[in-house]
Amino acid sequence: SRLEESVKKTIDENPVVVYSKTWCSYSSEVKSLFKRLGVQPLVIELDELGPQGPQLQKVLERLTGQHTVPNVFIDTVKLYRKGELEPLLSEVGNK
Amino acid sequence: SRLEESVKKTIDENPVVVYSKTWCSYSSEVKSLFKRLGVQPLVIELDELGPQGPQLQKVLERLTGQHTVPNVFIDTVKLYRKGELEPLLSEVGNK
Ligand SMILES: N[C@@H](CCC(=O)N[C@@H](CS)C(=O)NCC(=O)O)C(=O)O
Ligand SMILES: N[C@@H](CCC(=O)N[C@@H](CS)C(=O)NCC(=O)O)C(=O)O
Ligand code: FES
Repeated sequence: SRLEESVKKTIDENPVVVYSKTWCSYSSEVKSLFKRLGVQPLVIELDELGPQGPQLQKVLERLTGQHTVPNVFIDTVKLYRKGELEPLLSEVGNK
Repeated sequence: SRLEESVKKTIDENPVVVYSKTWCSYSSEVKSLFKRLGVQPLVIELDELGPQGPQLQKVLERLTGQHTVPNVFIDTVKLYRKGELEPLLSEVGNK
């Protein structure tokens, strides 16, 4: 479907993607974690997309088996090529 | 209002009350915490009440200043009279 293709494109083009909801505390924690680690994810707030939000959530479930938020995609190869993987791993290792 | 009176009555008649949402992980954590502590709260799932859910959430905000879930009410005097306060406090102290 068109929506499925756009999700794959989003994940493909961005090293870190977080599908989130603005009022969800688990989602907030993941977003602050990345901020603390100096990583700038692409954040997609599913509750701010009107009727497309639930549709996106269904597409994510088809693609990943996960129907919950936060839904996090990390492209470690991309991060490595940007030189951002090692800093991320060492900081995570320090936590 | 009638809804406000019914909330006050609920809190008055039950030593522990949790206003919750079924799909919210913070709410789930609070419910499991009480379960681990051997306390049986009255749980009200705001997302299972149709249009009354958001209305209740507004009443709770009027009464407590808190508009988020989980919204937890503990009547320590009632728990003490039931002999449930000391076990609760000692178990919390052990965590
Ligand atoms: N253990 C999972 C919990 C995920 C979860 O239950 N998320 C909730 C929100 S906190 C959810 O997506 N519920 C269904 C929904 O909001 O559509 C995690 O850490 O990601
Ligand atoms: N720090 C607060 C966070 C409360 C919070 O932000 N709750 C969220 C859900 S996790 C909420 O109620 N958002 C607005 C809503 O769902 O109506 C707590 O621990 O209770
Ligand atoms: S933690 Fe409450 S909605 Fe996610």
